[in-house]
Amino acid sequence: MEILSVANQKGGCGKTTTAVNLSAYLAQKGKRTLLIDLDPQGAATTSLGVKKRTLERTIYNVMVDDLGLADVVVPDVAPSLDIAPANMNLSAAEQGLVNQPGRETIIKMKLKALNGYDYVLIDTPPSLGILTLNSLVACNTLIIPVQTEYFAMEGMSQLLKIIKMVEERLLGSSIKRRYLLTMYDARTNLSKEVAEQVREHFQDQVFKTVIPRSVKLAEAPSHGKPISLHEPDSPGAKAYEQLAAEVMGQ
Amino acid sequence: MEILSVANQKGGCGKTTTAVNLSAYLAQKGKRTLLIDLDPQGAATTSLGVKKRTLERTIYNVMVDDLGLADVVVPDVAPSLDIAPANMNLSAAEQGLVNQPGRETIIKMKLKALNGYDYVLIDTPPSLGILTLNSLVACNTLIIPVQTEYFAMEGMSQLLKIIKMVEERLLGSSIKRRYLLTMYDARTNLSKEVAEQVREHFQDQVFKTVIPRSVKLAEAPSHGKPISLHEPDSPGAKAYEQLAAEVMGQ
Ligand SMILES: Nc1ncnc2c1ncn2[C@@H]1O[C@H](COP(=O)(O)OP(=O)(O)OP(=O)(O)O)[C@@H](O)[C@H]1O
Ligand SMILES: Nc1ncnc2c1ncn2[C@@H]1O[C@H](COP(=O)(O)OP(=O)(O)OP(=O)(O)O)[C@@H](O)[C@H]1O
Ligand SMILES: [Mg+2]
Ligand SMILES: [Mg+2]
Repeated sequence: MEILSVANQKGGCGKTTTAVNLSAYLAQKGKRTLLIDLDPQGAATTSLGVKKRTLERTIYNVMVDDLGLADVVVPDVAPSLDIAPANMNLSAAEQGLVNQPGRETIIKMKLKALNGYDYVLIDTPPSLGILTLNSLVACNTLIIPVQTEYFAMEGMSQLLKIIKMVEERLLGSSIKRRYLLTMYDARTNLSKEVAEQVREHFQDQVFKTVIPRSVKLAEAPSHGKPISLHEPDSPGAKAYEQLAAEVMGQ
Repeated sequence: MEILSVANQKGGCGKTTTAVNLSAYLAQKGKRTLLIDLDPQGAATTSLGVKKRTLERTIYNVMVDDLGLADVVVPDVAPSLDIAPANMNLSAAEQGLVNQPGRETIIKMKLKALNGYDYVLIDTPPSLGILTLNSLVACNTLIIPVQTEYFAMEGMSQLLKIIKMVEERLLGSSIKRRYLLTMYDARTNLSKEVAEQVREHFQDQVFKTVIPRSVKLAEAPSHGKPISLHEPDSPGAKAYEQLAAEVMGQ
């Protein structure tokens, strides 16, 4: 079971858009896929058409009430794609878990009890708190979306510090990292310069696939669908499909 | 002294771009302005050309070591514009203050001791923790940037809940709210639809000024300058100049 976390504390850099659409294309290619929404904002949950008000149980109950992941899964939000949804209750988890030992390993432990999936993806909030830490501890691959704008490299050193701490103190092994250039605007020098900087710095840890800026990607959530079902011929769709192929190829 | 906080827990919706450029234009119009960077990511600090590694004292020392705001100010980052800068140390403040009574009122109290400014702006992180709470308690006006994309209205209810709690439990009075439509892309229906939704919902609490998507605004931080000094004739610059006039007119 491949576990891919999507994390970067920089706001609005494409975490949710990547978690949702990469999941959808892995599923479309026949891989049984689970998306875990670990963000109290629940944008991934909404993007896949799940009505939060109807949810009796969410990932909050896994984190705090010791339910299993299978107990909260909403199946078939897209072909072969299930979701473990989040709503605002989850923000209480960050507070409630503050002094519990092993609070960063809850998701990792719950995943051990999970069967029947080829891929699990985890969407995270723009912060480096307990929820993101859970995703770092649980994953075999960490996907770091990097918006091709000025602050891309800025926040990176903080994220890399936290990853190093998790590797040394919680895992005793290193996390495989993959950087994904997002919201690339080919008409601007800024995008090109940032992309070059990222590739120069992180070399073959950077996905070949680059996600272009495409308004269809921003519209799809309002239809409750991944781009694969909303506008499969758009440049954004083709890029995420290509990303899924690249992920499966590795 | 007018105190304007810029807050919205949604990542990447234009808080820093607004805090930096609105400050710069208020200052350019002759108002002595202080920008307080209350985000450990310190994007506002970097956007104004301040080299964080050279900082001996930052807003962290105000929050945790009881320094005054005047003790950490970096003067004249632009004409008539000073900044109280932030760096990564500030992330320790959210932890360190967790059990201190009155931890949400620190900035408000420190502002009482501050003289010599017409406007104070406060930039905040994409979260609803102690730093953002300090900005809500301290301000006379709360500016809420709203990116004209699908999740604009989604995260709003959580923010409004927190504002209501602050008004009822910490202030005993209401916070004046102003919504600012940001990253507006006139070529897309999505932007138009979201803008209409926001205006319909919040009516005359929405600024008339709308900030267009403009790559110059994304480039300016890499030059360490506000847009007023980087590209004053660009559409993004004119919009923030107009916003400053609208703020001063109110
Ligand atoms: N390639 C793209 N082209 C156009 N719009 C995009 C693209 N990727 C993401 N967006 C839009 O940009 C906004 C931010 O993206 P997204 O929500 O995926 O970022 P995020 O990192 O999850 O944000 P947060 O930090 O708030 O969780 C959303 O409105 C999204 O629809
Ligand atoms: N009107 C605009 N046109 C083009 N790019 C913009 C515009 N406003 C902001 N940006 C860019 O979009 C990105 C996000 O904006 P910004 O950093 O101001 O958001 P934020 O809400 O402060 O993010 P965070 O939640 O991470 O603090 C930045 O790279 C910024 O330069
Ligand atoms: Mg997200
Ligand atoms: Mg910011």
